[in-house]
Amino acid sequence: KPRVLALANQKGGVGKTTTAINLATALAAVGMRTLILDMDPQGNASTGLGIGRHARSTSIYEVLLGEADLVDAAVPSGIPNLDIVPSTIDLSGAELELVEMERRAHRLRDAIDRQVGPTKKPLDYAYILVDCPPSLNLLSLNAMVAADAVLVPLQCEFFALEGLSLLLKTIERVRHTLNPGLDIQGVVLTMFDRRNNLCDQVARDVRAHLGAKVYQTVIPRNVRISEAPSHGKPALIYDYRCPGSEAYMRLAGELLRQERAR
Amino acid sequence: KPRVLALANQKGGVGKTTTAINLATALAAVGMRTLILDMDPQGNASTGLGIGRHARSTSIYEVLLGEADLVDAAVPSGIPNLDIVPSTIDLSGAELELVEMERRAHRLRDAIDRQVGPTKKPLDYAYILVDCPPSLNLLSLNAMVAADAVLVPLQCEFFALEGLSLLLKTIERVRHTLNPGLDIQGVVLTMFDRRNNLCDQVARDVRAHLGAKVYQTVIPRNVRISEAPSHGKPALIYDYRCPGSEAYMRLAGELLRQERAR
Ligand SMILES: Nc1ncnc2c1ncn2[C@@H]1O[C@H](COP(=O)(O)OP(=O)(O)OP(=O)(O)O)[C@@H](O)[C@H]1O
Ligand SMILES: Nc1ncnc2c1ncn2[C@@H]1O[C@H](COP(=O)(O)OP(=O)(O)OP(=O)(O)O)[C@@H](O)[C@H]1O
Ligand SMILES: [Mg+2]
Ligand SMILES: [Mg+2]
Repeated sequence: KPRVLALANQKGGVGKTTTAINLATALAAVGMRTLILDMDPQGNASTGLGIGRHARSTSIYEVLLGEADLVDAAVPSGIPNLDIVPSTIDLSGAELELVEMERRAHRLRDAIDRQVGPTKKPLDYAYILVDCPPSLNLLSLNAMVAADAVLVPLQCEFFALEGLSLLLKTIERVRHTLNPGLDIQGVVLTMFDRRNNLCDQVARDVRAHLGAKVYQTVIPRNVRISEAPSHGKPALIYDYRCPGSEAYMRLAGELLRQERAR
Repeated sequence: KPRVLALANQKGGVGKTTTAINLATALAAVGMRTLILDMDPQGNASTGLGIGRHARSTSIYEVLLGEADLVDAAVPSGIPNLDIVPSTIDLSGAELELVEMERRAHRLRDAIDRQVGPTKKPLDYAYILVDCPPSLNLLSLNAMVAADAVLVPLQCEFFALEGLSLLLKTIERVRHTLNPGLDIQGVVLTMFDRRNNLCDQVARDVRAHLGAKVYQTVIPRNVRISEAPSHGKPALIYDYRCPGSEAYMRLAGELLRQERAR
């Protein structure tokens, strides 16, 4: 059974999509079959992997409505061991549609569970990474209910730090009400700029509060990372030697060691 | 009657809050009475102006539910000519509550209109800036229905550019259905880094598509801007000589010239 990680943080622009794409690519590069679920109506994870509009005829939207199986909606990314269930703008209407549905917070969980069973094509993945939109809405809630743990990308900025306590409270609430097994996989510091003392301050603050939950690996601010999506490629493929790519490879290594120790 | 501008962009982390706070401060500095409406449940605009939890007993949430008048919910920012209607986390529940209500997309418009009339304390402001959350949900929709125009902060990055066409289509749809007078006030390029060729490329692309709608003033990436919120002050007060503050003063000048020419 795949380990499901939700990349969640209601603060916008902190590196959720960039971490989903590049961590998934790094896991795939070391032989772990990985699936990304793009739960953001913006569809940045799909675009960042070069999935054209024409290849998104079945998306996460149809899966949530129960009109398509997860396995059938997954498309190859062109990178060995990495598939993605893309998203389209239809997803932005899903919020209001899901509200009226049965088990509205469990739609994604049920879609994953439906794949386990004798009649179904199994979800043959070691990891499923769910890229969430920048809000704590029904889409992010579905991701947290379906997930084994939440991986929190955190930008080293004041506003991002302010939102962390709200996010942790929300995870706590989901654990008590909808998903008792939900854990925090870890917090990864992103867009770290050595020249900016605010980054050091925020990093120290977060480590003081969350200790070992904060990955040792810190993702540096690196322009090659922000250039890669315009070529429809992860940074690891666009420029595997750049500091950003190396950091995501290290993060994948740290995550896998963490998993072996579990 | 105040001119109402919605600071909107569903892409996260593009500088909506930073632009709302610093543009409002610059307008206030030249004598324009200005009111910020914090429509983001994260409450970053409120925190960035140093509004403590205790001063948020009446917030935009009560105003949207019709339980409080806009004028009574406005609190001083400590900066002459600048007030704010703060937000609290209660606002994150508003989405599901508003869905069931009458005129759910017009709640903010009606709250502003209620202030105009013989019995009411008038909304004595030249400008109202509405800081939107990173999504095209009912809160952002309320802001666009209440607004005379949308001011679009745009980060010079690929993912931010990808979201622009969706945002422009949404503005178009709101103009055709709910608010025929809705205009685009302009697009302001934010976090511009001269050393990063991607920024130049994105800026050229946007100016080619939108021409004069893109402000000449470009806001540079400037660490003093991201430090200011941790002191509860706008960059213009924290460090009025830094490149970021100077850029926001220039933007205010450009906006006021634009308004005089209207
Ligand atoms: N380490 C990095 N160095 C430089 N740029 C980065 C880095 N990580 C992300 N970026 C860029 O910063 C922007 C924000 O990142 P991203 O879109 O991944 O964040 P997000 O949290 O998914 O945003 P949203 O909240 O809108 O979903 C993007 O333009 C991305 O290319
Ligand atoms: N010109 C700038 N230079 C440096 N940092 C900036 C600049 N503008 C904004 N920032 C920082 O970038 C981060 C994102 O900006 P901000 O929070 O204003 O964006 P936003 O669009 O309001 O985000 P959200 O989508 O979460 O509401 C903040 O930490 C802010 O301090
Ligand atoms: Mg994203
Ligand atoms: Mg904001």
